[in-house]
Amino acid sequence: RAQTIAVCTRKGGVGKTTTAVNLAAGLAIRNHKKVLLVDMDGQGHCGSALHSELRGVTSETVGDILLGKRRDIQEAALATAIPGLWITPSDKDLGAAEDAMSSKLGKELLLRSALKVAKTHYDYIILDCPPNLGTLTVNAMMAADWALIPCDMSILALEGVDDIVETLDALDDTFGHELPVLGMLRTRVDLRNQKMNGRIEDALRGRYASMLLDTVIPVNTRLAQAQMDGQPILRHDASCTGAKAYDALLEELAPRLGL
Amino acid sequence: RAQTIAVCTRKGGVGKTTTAVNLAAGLAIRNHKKVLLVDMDGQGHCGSALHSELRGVTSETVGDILLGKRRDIQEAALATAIPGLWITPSDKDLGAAEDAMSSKLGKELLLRSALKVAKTHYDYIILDCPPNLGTLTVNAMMAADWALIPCDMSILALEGVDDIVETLDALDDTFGHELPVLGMLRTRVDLRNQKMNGRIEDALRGRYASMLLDTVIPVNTRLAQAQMDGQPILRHDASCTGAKAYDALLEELAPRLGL
Ligand SMILES: Nc1ncnc2c1ncn2[C@@H]1O[C@H](COP(=O)(O)OP(=O)(O)OP(=O)(O)O)[C@@H](O)[C@H]1O
Ligand SMILES: Nc1ncnc2c1ncn2[C@@H]1O[C@H](COP(=O)(O)OP(=O)(O)OP(=O)(O)O)[C@@H](O)[C@H]1O
Ligand SMILES: [Mg+2]
Ligand SMILES: [Mg+2]
Repeated sequence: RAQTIAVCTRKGGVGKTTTAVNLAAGLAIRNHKKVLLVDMDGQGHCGSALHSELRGVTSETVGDILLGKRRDIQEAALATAIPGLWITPSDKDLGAAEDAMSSKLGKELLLRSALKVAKTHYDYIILDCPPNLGTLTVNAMMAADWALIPCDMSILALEGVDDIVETLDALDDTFGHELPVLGMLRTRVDLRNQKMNGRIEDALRGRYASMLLDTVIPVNTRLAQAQMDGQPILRHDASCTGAKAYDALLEELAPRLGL
Repeated sequence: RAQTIAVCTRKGGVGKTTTAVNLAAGLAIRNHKKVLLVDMDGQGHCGSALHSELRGVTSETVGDILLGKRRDIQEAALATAIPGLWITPSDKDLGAAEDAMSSKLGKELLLRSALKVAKTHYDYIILDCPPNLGTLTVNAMMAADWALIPCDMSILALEGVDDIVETLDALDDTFGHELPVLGMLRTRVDLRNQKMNGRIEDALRGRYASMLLDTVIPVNTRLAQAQMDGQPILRHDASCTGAKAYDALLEELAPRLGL
């Protein structure tokens, strides 16, 4: 049965998509796993970040599935040129779908129900979340076995981490859904900013010591270039510091993910 | 009558808040204007970015005002230690307020109505928007005279610009609200990434040549440090490259803003 990981934090632009895409690709390429990447963000950036790898077409999107009568995410899944990696892209209408979801019975559980069958087919399901605490993020968290929380070295990103942790607690209180944190991942770390990095790391350790991952993703423009070329970093430049860091992330997560 | 500027783009983390805060502070400090900074994002980051400067208390937040019977944003305005700069902070409940707004008559115009009186008191009103195209962003755009659109040097940020421009067109079609673009502002520019910068700039020029501002905000960690210390960059370090860039932005915008 698949392990499902929600890549989530409230703050914008801290590397949710970059992490979700490269984690999913790494599991397929390095660990030869069968992986589904689900884009839960109306920006559609998982599809953009993998645009050169997409194969085939689908008439369904994530929004269609979530609102549909018999929901199976497989109907929106596209193969990629990467063996073992499938993707269900979102589209710009996912925002409208999110509004429509708000009046549905059990609105927080629509994705979980849509993933039921897929969880018997894949080894890992990676959920890329939008930069907010709305219905799509809550659906991802309710459908997940783990939360992976990126944080860059800024006070505003730290506040976003506090916000998503607060939501985790709320889902536990409200639904009894205990979503463990797979880890908090420091991203976009510029090693020259020692003072600022130190202050943010101290704060993260102070509040979330047991969750803070050792792996750090450094600033490496190759990661953004790979997205422009529509490839995961392992296909774009497997030897750059960004690729090595995402490899190191997989190795650090291996025990917990049963790799 | 105030000029109202919505700082907006769909992409997360490209400097909406950093630009809104430092533009507002610059207008007050450099140009001695009376400025109101309105936080339209439930992350509450305008308040965080100015936490050392806030003075006084208010029992109302932006969400309370937008849902209230007689809406006047002034009831949520706080003075700051910066002469000429006031702020209406958001809070984490703004998300709930956004949901409640969706069922109101003329939901897109609630902020415009709440700013009516304020527009007779201030010279400039700056609206910091969340990273999405939801009701709060639409309210900001419907209340504004200008849209200022930040974009960093990445393909995903470029897609976010296309998304917000599409929304501008939709507001024109639907409401006849023609919101001119004050400019598109390149942010977080790392001058070492010449190739990547060139590709994104060519794309911006290709589509939005007339709107692209000459001023470029370079990567400067002082801007993030200033936020950690709760001050605008002009109060934190007026001589750093980030401060000089935001000064240059004001000078470039001066003719259009009547400065
Ligand atoms: N380690 C890194 N080094 C350099 N650039 C990076 C790094 N991580 C991410 N980026 C770039 O920073 C930008 C933001 O990253 P990304 O889009 O993954 O964040 P996000 O949290 O998904 O944003 P959003 O909140 O908009 O969904 C992207 O253009 C991405 O290519
Ligand atoms: N030119 C810059 N140089 C260095 N850091 C910057 C620069 N501009 C912004 N930052 C930092 O980058 C992060 C993202 O910026 P900011 O929060 O202003 O973006 P945003 O678009 O408002 O994000 P969100 O989508 O979450 O609202 C912040 O921590 C900020 O301090
Ligand atoms: Mg993203
Ligand atoms: Mg912001």
